[in-house]
Amino acid sequence: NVAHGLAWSFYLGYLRLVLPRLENSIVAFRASHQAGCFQGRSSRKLLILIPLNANIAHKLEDEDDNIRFYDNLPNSEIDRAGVRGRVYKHSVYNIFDENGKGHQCVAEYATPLLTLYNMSQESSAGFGEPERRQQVLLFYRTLRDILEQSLECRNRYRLILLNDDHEEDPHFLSKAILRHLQQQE
Amino acid sequence: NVAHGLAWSFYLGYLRLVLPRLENSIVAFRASHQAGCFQGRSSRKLLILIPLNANIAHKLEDEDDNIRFYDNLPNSEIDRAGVRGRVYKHSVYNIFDENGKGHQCVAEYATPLLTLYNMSQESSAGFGEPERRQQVLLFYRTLRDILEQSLECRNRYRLILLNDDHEEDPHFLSKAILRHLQQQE
Ligand SMILES: Nc1nc(=O)c2ncn([C@@H]3O[C@@H]4COP(=O)(O)O[C@H]5[C@@H](O)[C@H](n6cnc7c(N)ncnc76)O[C@@H]5COP(=O)(O)O[C@@H]3[C@@H]4O)c2[nH]1
Repeated sequence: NVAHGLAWSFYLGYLRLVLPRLENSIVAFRASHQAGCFQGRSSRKLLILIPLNANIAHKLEDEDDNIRFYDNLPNSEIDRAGVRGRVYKHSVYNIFDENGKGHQCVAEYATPLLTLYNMSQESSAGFGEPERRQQVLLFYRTLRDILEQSLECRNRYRLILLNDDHEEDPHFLSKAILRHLQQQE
Repeated sequence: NVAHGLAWSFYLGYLRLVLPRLENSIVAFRASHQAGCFQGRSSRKLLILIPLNANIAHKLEDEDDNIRFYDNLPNSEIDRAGVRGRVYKHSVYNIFDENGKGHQCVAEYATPLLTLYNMSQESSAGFGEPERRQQVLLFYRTLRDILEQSLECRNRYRLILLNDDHEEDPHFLSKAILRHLQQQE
């Protein structure tokens, strides 16, 4: 089951490395950026976006004009499998609510979903569009269970499962993120 | 089958992005580094190291003192799944032969093997050490078949399968790489 392996890979090869460093990254970021960022309803967790249709954009701001790229967190450089100083980074976004107030968060799509999407388009990869939604759900559940057992990653992330039947709403994504930011007060 | 998905992920999420840019990267590198690098028996292909025991080092020079880190190729920055300007880079190594002559190459381990190794150590991941070797072979064969069909990646890589029964030889890795460099003359 492809999704099972991708969830483990995402944890073992990425989240387990970057989540323990996230808090320090945000502290360094606040020190070098405008006063007031990452306050109030902002989140210091990595928001991991999981759209059920695996339809991943490369730029969040292209999906919703209430989302604006703010800046990147400082890079982490880690020697990995022969690549010296491989760079790991996250992007900070300003999410605007209906009152025009901005809330900072560190957000990104779950990259392995790109693999699921692309595999479903390649006939030789062995699975097609009908199986893809099932695989996304399996990815989500496997990842959720792994992260719940992980001491290093505890409280440093939120998985945001995005149902795609609201896609005609041009502010669907910002509202989904704001709902999650609100929930953690 | 975990290895099948990891091979597709490695191709779709990495090799398909970076291999078409490799030649230009090496040209830029030669322009800013010592005359004579990447000449002769050196290779302009990405050497992808696949040890059968999935035992991956993070620094090649730790494995064999005839291997020395030279420098990194220039970074590529690509917007990916909400991470703006995600960095992709490769490391250049000097591989010394028995005559003390150095040959430059761009080499790295196939990072997904780290996932296979780590999964075999986690009891909840669902497979153990006995299955791991089989999974490495499946990864190698799947990747080889995908790359052979890929127009974008043609002639820009070499897969180097490393048998682990020569590991008492302290120069096993440099000799294995040199054999492959020699073969392409
Ligand atoms: N958002 C995000 N930012 C990152 O820096 C990052 N690095 C990894 N990942 C995701 O975590 C998982 C484990 O990564 P691993 O390195 O074992 O496999 C990687 C690795 O073998 C190779 N690869 C990708 N980017 C690089 C890179 N920059 N250098 C070397 N290898 C790379 O191709 C595989 C698939 O990559 P992605 O499909 O981008 O998603 C990966 C994967 O799902 C990332 N996800």
